[in-house]
Amino acid sequence: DYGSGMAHSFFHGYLRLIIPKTGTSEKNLEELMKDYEDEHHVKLEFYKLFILIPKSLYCPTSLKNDDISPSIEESSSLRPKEMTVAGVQNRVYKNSVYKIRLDKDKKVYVSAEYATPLKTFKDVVSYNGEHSKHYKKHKNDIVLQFYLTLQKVLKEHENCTNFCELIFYDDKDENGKYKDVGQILLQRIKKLR
Amino acid sequence: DYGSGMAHSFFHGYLRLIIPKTGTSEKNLEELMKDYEDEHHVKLEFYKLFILIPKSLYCPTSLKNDDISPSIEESSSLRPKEMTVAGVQNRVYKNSVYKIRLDKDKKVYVSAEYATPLKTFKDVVSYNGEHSKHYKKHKNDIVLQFYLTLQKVLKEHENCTNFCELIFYDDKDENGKYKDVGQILLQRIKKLR
Ligand SMILES: Nc1nc(=O)c2ncn([C@@H]3O[C@@H]4COP(=O)(O)O[C@H]5[C@@H](O)[C@H](n6cnc7c(N)ncnc76)O[C@@H]5COP(=O)(O)O[C@@H]3[C@@H]4O)c2[nH]1
Repeated sequence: DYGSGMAHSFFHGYLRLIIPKTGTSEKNLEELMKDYEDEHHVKLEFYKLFILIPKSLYCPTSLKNDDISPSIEESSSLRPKEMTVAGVQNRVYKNSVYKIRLDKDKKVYVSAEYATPLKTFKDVVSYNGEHSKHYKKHKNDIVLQFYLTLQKVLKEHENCTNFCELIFYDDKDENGKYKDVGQILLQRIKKLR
Repeated sequence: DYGSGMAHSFFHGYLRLIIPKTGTSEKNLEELMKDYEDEHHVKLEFYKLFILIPKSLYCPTSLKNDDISPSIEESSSLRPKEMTVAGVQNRVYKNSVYKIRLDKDKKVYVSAEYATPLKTFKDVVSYNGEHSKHYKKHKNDIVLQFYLTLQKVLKEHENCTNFCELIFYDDKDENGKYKDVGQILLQRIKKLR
């Protein structure tokens, strides 16, 4: 099943490489987050990577979008991590940080990104004429399977599950307008506190 | 089918982003290769990315391995390319160059890597107990489907097909020993000349 295949490859090809200690001299995600706080004199809300899983599969280029999510600003990224993988020397893994404005004085800093396999999947579907009737019908199952499998796999890895927060959400409101991602993140942050 | 799904996502999520001109200020693969030649005063054998697709799915960390492929040395990489994708600000894509020693004086420079999805797929299979019997049986079909689909998709994209060279090969000899990847690459280079 395609959704669970994407979840396994996202975990084994990415999350498992960046979150836990890997035994190399490279720092893990939590260490890079603590370094970020020291260097930029800010406090990250949690030592977690927030992964956005929008039901519509629409993953824009950035979380920053003045029309949809006016409270979100791009911040500088965590320091990149380099690892040689499958013949790619010093492949670079870099995670982004965003600022979410609560009111005119208070800001919340979080490390967040969309689940990239969903963006790629949507690109594949829109290119492949002959599959798309099949995919359009099963799109909702595929995203749901992606989310459930990733949740299950993360739970099986104690060294990862506490550092990754999956947000599976309906990204369109009843009028078909995209919801504010800043609010989606803030709702989850309130729950985690 | 899993093999063709991996091929589509490898093309739409990676090859299509790095090979053709993207309309941003970022250089495409051919331009980065020409810059590399100027900066390092060497000549790349072809303006192509060689993608290794080993039948056994075994994709070691680097092509360099003194026991298996004594003729291969790591060279410096092409200049990295940055693109903001699905919320990851300035995600980095970097391609590697290897030196293959022909005889004591002559060297051949090529940009090459293993097909990353196969490495990830092998990691998924070795982790997932309950699937492995199924995958072990179908492993050969999956790699073959990956290769055939990627070949087909590349042919459909004129702006990519001339800059990417797929090498699908049996990586073990009749005694089960891994073959020299330097020889595999040189055989293909001789054919392309
Ligand atoms: N050689 C190579 N260099 C790259 O920079 C690269 N980027 C992607 N790919 C391969 O293309 C395909 C599509 O990528 P996608 O981004 O949708 O999924 C990726 C993505 O969701 C996540 N991931 C991997 N590297 C990163 C990264 N640096 N930043 C964010 N996400 C990443 O984990 C998935 C699996 O990655 P790989 O298993 O390494 O192979 C991928 C995949 O087969 C690459 N292959």
